[in-house]
Amino acid sequence: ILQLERVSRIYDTGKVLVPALQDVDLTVDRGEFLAIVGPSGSGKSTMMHILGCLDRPTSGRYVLDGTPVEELDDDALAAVRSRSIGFIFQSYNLLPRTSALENVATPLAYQGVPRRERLERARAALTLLGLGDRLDHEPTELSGGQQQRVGIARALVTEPAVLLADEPTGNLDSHAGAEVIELFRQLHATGRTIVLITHDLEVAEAADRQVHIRDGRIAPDGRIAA
Amino acid sequence: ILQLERVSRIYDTGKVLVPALQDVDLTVDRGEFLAIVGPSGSGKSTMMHILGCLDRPTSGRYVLDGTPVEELDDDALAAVRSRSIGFIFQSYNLLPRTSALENVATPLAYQGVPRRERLERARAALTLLGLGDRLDHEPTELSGGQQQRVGIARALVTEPAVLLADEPTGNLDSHAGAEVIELFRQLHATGRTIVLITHDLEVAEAADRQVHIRDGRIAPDGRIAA
Ligand SMILES: Nc1ncnc2c1ncn2[C@@H]1O[C@H](COP(=O)(O)OP(=O)(O)OP(=O)(O)O)[C@@H](O)[C@H]1O
Ligand SMILES: Nc1ncnc2c1ncn2[C@@H]1O[C@H](COP(=O)(O)OP(=O)(O)OP(=O)(O)O)[C@@H](O)[C@H]1O
Ligand SMILES: [Mg+2]
Ligand SMILES: [Mg+2]
Repeated sequence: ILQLERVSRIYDTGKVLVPALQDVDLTVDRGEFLAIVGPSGSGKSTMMHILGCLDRPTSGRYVLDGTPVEELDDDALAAVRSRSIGFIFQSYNLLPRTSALENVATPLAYQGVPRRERLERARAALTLLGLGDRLDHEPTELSGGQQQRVGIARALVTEPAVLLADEPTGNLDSHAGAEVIELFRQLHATGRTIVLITHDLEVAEAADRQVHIRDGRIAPDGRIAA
Repeated sequence: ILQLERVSRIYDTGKVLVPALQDVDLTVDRGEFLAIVGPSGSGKSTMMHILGCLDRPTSGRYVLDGTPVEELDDDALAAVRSRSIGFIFQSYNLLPRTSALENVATPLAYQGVPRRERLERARAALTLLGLGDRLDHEPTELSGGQQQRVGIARALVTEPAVLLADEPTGNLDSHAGAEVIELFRQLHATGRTIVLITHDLEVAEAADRQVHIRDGRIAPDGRIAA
């Protein structure tokens, strides 16, 4: 259960102030599958980083599972993230010079899972994403879509209560993309909460509900087109 | 006029050999607009890097405008690239800690264009891509789709004889993506050659011809689906 209450986020580049989010109210219920759509630069990734406790609002409040996130210090935030949130980054954020297998096993290490089990679960997650023959490859030895799928496997391997997916299919062909959305559906069917940013309106159709964002604001009736 | 003759490319990771391209024959005529489609991992970016003189085949020949590229040393290759080829990378490859304006102006510096003119042309290219108010932003201060558009502007600013675009719309909403394809059409209308890798079948429709690749091989009748 995720709640943004009048959340604003202003970036200060030192030369100019950029209001990336303005007065955003958003409630995501437990077990909901929500899609966020909107033009490039409209604030989607900014919103996602706040939802994922990777960034804090400039004003307003983010309440996660009943707890105002502002009350948590950085260590407590990190604990929440590793325990309950799976984050698929728009630009993958894979560990360089680290194999696909080790990349996917890493979040399980933070959860204290023993080495043999986490390598086995990582292997299974990568196989599910069609990368069973790429376990040893490092990011520079993988295609763009393969790197994207490693990021997806890494987020799914912990079976998180909340999955935040920032444009997870942008570098995948339609077949691979459909397989990813099917995995999200299966995760959702177990009761988990999913927030998905996508530019692909077909992918957005998989969600229960769509929220439209433009220039940092959520459209009141959800009818602003991307 | 680009010709791949029985081109193969094998990657050696030290643990395993990956045959990314196998016996590829491809001819792109001057002024043609060709789309390359195929599953993730099928060899598209590998082919593009060879076409762009950023990589050499393991076997076979690449003939660019009548010249076998194997006869050119690295300096001559770099000269060909800066003079005639515009490359849009799947992962953008922007210069870090460098503004969008400076990123886009850089290829013009390699062509010896005076500073004031190259900043003006860079500004114009970025404005054409909707980034006129983001000129000073560095890559980490831009959204994913904005970074993608900076990469596009950088490839277009030199008005190259050959444009190689590796998945240029993956992080763009449909409106911004359509604007990019329109710019490609305009470039093509002036007689330039365009090779475009895309997972978006609508985007592929903009090309004159489509080539289908799967497991490093080109489909003989172009009918293997992505
Ligand atoms: N440096 C490397 N070492 C080993 N294997 C590599 C290397 N780079 C790429 N590969 C492999 O070669 C194959 C082709 O890669 P390529 O990047 O050309 O695919 P692609 O068609 O562009 O895929 P995508 O649509 O996902 O971008 C992939 O299976 C990939 O794992
Ligand atoms: N560190 C930063 N400093 C200044 N401005 C920033 C910074 N990061 C993002 N921005 C700006 O904030 C706005 C929102 O960015 P955000 O990444 O949330 O967009 P987005 O909706 O995810 O876009 P896309 O669909 O292209 O990924 C953009 O206009 C961007 O230029
Ligand atoms: Mg984004
Ligand atoms: Mg590729």
